[in-house]
Amino acid sequence: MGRIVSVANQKGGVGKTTTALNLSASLAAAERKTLLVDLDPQGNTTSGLGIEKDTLSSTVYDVLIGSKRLKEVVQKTALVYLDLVPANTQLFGAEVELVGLENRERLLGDALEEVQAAYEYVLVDCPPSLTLLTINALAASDSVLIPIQCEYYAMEGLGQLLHTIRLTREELNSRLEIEGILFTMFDGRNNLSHQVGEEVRKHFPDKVFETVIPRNIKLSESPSHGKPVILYDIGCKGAESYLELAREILFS
Amino acid sequence: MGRIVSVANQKGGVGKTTTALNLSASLAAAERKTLLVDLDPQGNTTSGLGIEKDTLSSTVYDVLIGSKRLKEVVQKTALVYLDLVPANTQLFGAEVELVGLENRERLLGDALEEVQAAYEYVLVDCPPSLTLLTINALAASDSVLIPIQCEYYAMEGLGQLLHTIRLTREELNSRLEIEGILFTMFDGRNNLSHQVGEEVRKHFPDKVFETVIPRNIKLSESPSHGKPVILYDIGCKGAESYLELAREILFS
Ligand SMILES: Nc1ncnc2c1ncn2[C@@H]1O[C@H](COP(=O)(O)OP(=O)(O)OP(=O)(O)O)[C@@H](O)[C@H]1O
Ligand SMILES: Nc1ncnc2c1ncn2[C@@H]1O[C@H](COP(=O)(O)OP(=O)(O)OP(=O)(O)O)[C@@H](O)[C@H]1O
Ligand SMILES: [Mg+2]
Ligand SMILES: [Mg+2]
Repeated sequence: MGRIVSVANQKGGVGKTTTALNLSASLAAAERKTLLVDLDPQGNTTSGLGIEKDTLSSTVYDVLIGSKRLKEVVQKTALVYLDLVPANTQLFGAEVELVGLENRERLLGDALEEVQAAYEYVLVDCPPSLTLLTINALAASDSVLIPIQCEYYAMEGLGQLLHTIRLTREELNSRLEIEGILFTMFDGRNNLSHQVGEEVRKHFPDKVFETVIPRNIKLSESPSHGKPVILYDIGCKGAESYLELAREILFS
Repeated sequence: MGRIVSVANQKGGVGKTTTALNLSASLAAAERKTLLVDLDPQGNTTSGLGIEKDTLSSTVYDVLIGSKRLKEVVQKTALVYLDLVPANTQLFGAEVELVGLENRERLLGDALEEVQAAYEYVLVDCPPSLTLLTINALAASDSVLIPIQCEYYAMEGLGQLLHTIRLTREELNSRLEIEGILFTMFDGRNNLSHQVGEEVRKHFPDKVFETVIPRNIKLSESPSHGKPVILYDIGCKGAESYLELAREILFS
């Protein structure tokens, strides 16, 4: 059965989409069949893979409201071992629309059951919030990968996120663990990055990935070409670091 | 009557909090009585001003659910002309709790009525979403200031945000205009910043501020000292650019 990993952090702009997209592409490059689910109404993962999201006839929204099965909305990508469940702005309405449903926290989990066996990894890109969409992802997951920028505000939110993970484990999903905390946009020349890094490693000694993702311009350029960084510029530091992260997850 | 300006963009990490906090501090430095409202459950604006948010007995949450008047939760800051309405993680529950209320989009607007005359400017820091908290801010505002990073994903979301602003203007608040689009974390050395900048200026020629906020490490260090950047390092480029933005808003 495929391992379901949510990429989550309510702090905005910490590299959730960049991590979900490039880690799943790296796992696919290692020939692990991977499904990437875009659960953010912004649809950045979808457009980051070059898919014109406003022309899609069905997305993850249709799956959550029950009008489509997950298999029906899965899209192929440029990588043979990588499939995508796309999202677009239709998903903005989901938070309010789903709140009244009986099974509102398990909609994604139930939908994933029919495809999970066909993949080795399922990665879910979450929006910058702790509302129903993110709860659906956590309730469906085996683990949570937490990207964090080494900046002051990003550290502040970590406690709240871990609290929400604990609540979800108690009330909705007892198997939920932490896949790891990933430092993103790390700038070795600046003190703040090192200070925050040390602080987080001190509080969560065995949870922080060895791999650190450096700030690398190619990572922010690649989505405008609709490609994961390993297809945009395989030799750059951004691509190397996500391939290294994939190895760390596969072999540690 | 004080001018109410929402600082909003559903894209995460584009500099909403950094802008709301440092622009309001700069307006206060120009002796304009300013109220800063933290409407983000992350409470970054509150902690960025050095306030220990978990010890607060009442916050903006209590105002929205109607158990406190806004006057009762206003806090003084290190700047004489700057007051704060704080937030903390209690606000995470508000989205679901308020959805059922009659007047759910106008809760903030109604609460601000009793204090608006006492301030020249009211700035509202919004969360990275387009849900009820952000709608409350837009419904209460005279205008919206849109921080945007000059990166691919940040540009994608602009259309959706302008659509939401248009809807709010039609359904809830006919006076709502755009205060301006502000480029943040601008890095003149990289092509992407210039390309996105040109693209945005082309689409919205008269809406983009002359002032551009450069990437400046002091802006990300100052919140860890609980101070706006003009009190942390008045001579740095970050402080200069927000003082320039305040001048552009006051005198243009
Ligand atoms: N390591 C990196 N080096 C340089 N730029 C990066 C890096 N990682 C991400 N970025 C850029 O930083 C911005 C924020 O990253 P991203 O959109 O992945 O974060 P997010 O957490 O998904 O944001 P949101 O909270 O809006 O969903 C994007 O413009 C992205 O291209
Ligand atoms: N001009 C700048 N130069 C350098 N760092 C900056 C600048 N503006 C903001 N930052 C840093 O970038 C990060 C994101 O900024 P900020 O938290 O203000 O964005 P936001 O839009 O409020 O995020 P969220 O969507 O989570 O509310 C913060 O760590 C902040 O300190
Ligand atoms: Mg994202
Ligand atoms: Mg913020």
